Amino acid sequence: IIQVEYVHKTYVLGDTQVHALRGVSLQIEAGEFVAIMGPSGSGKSTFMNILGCLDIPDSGTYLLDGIDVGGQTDDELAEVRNRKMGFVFQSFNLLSRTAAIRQVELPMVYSGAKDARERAMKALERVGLADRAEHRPNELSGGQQQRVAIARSLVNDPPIILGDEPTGNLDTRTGEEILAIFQELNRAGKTILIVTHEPDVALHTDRIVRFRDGRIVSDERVEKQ
Amino acid sequence: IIQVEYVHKTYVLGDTQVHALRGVSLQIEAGEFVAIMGPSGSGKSTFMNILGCLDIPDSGTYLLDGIDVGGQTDDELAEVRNRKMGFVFQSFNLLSRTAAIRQVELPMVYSGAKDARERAMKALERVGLADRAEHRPNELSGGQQQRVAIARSLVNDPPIILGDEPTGNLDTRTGEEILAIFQELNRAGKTILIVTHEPDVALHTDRIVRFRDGRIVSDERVEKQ
Ligand SMILES: Nc1ncnc2c1ncn2[C@@H]1O[C@H](COP(=O)(O)OP(=O)(O)OP(=O)(O)O)[C@@H](O)[C@H]1O
Ligand SMILES: Nc1ncnc2c1ncn2[C@@H]1O[C@H](COP(=O)(O)OP(=O)(O)OP(=O)(O)O)[C@@H](O)[C@H]1O
Ligand SMILES: [Mg+2]
Ligand SMILES: [Mg+2]
Repeated sequence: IIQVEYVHKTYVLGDTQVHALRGVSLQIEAGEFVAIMGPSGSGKSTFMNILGCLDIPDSGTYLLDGIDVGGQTDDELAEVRNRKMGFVFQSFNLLSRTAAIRQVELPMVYSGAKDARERAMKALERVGLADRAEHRPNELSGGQQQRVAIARSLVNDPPIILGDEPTGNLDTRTGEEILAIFQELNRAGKTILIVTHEPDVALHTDRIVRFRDGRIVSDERVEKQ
Repeated sequence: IIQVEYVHKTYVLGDTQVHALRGVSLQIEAGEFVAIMGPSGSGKSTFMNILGCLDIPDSGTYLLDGIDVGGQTDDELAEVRNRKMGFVFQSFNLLSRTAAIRQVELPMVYSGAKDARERAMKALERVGLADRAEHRPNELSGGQQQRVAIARSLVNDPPIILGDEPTGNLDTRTGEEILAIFQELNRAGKTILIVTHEPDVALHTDRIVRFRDGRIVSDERVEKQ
């Protein structure tokens, strides 16, 4: 469902260049649960933004469900993204003046789904925030904002979910509750990729892909205990 | 150096009230290294904002180095804060259009310190970001932004450092490098409080204070292995 070959991404800043991705290839089958790990600055978020159709590589190919993402217009890209992907950003990317329930509801309003408000409330209940539905981001704790972002990524029932460090601001117990949601979605057939710095989160997935300095240095199945 | 007694903090939102702190008392001696833990939403950041003189409790007293913070004007509070505290925010709080070197330099410019640019560069080198000095926040990875915030909290050489989840966005190895900086500063006599969700970070401190639902539920010395 995701086929990436020889992707490069270089940021140009004044007269310096940062080679964030130096030729990355990866193939992910539908229904896999993959952890992406690696040091701070190794290219994980850059890679997730390309997978999530939020950015385009400088070279290489990316086939999403057989569609060549590089050949798409911006509108087509946005349409593919909204239909196929749920994305949890590392910095949450919530709308600052918007209540939690509305943040979660919006993707469904855009896709014309029915019962948007009811389904948004269910998603908030699922991440443990039913009693914070009317709070805006600055009236929520860091981990609560992160959970609003997770609820928002799930509501359109996308086949692929990308999470960039979705448990980074959560205590161990709350992090396990969120991980259990991802595991349940994966058992239901969804393809899930999460960037994580926590080895015990990665051990709950099927496969660990490690980045270092813009390259994939290892890609291994997780031995089930 | 920090003496908090029966502090309460309630957020009012429309017709609901959120009791973020329900009577918190804590005493910290100069030179201690304390970890603050607890579930998402339990009141840790609210407490850190009060300790960091960024917010005032609704009731209770807070003596910082013998000074009653409650009795201070806003200007006096800002002055005490700039002199005594280094603060690493959970959401970094970096200036969006400002290069990393400038972010770190600014606290010294305000306090009239000499060699601000040189000392800022040293602080960035210490957190491993010498080659990212000219990058703005949106040109840095999540963990790199966090490290800029850490470098900024250290430059004025404050006696007390408060970090709200300072390693949340860092991989294990980079997180250990940052923790080693805090340990070094503590051995040099600084008082350090860090909120963390990671048990192995907390085990590197001397004392673990646990929050739950706006109260401190345990406060224990760490057994040194
Ligand atoms: N400005 C605000 N208005 C209303 N409620 C707030 C506000 N800020 C925080 N809260 C609420 O107060 C409670 C405590 O928040 P706080 O940020 O202190 O938690 P925390 O322990 O730091 O959590 P986390 O580990 O997720 O960062 C939360 O339930 C949150 O929803
Ligand atoms: N817009 C940009 N302009 C210039 N450099 C950038 C930009 N965005 C990222 N970088 C650089 O590209 C490299 C990869 O960044 P990326 O965000 O992908 O890392 P990461 O693996 O997600 O790190 P972290 O774990 O800290 O979030 C970093 O060294 C960063 O400084
Ligand atoms: Mg990242
Ligand atoms: Mg917090």
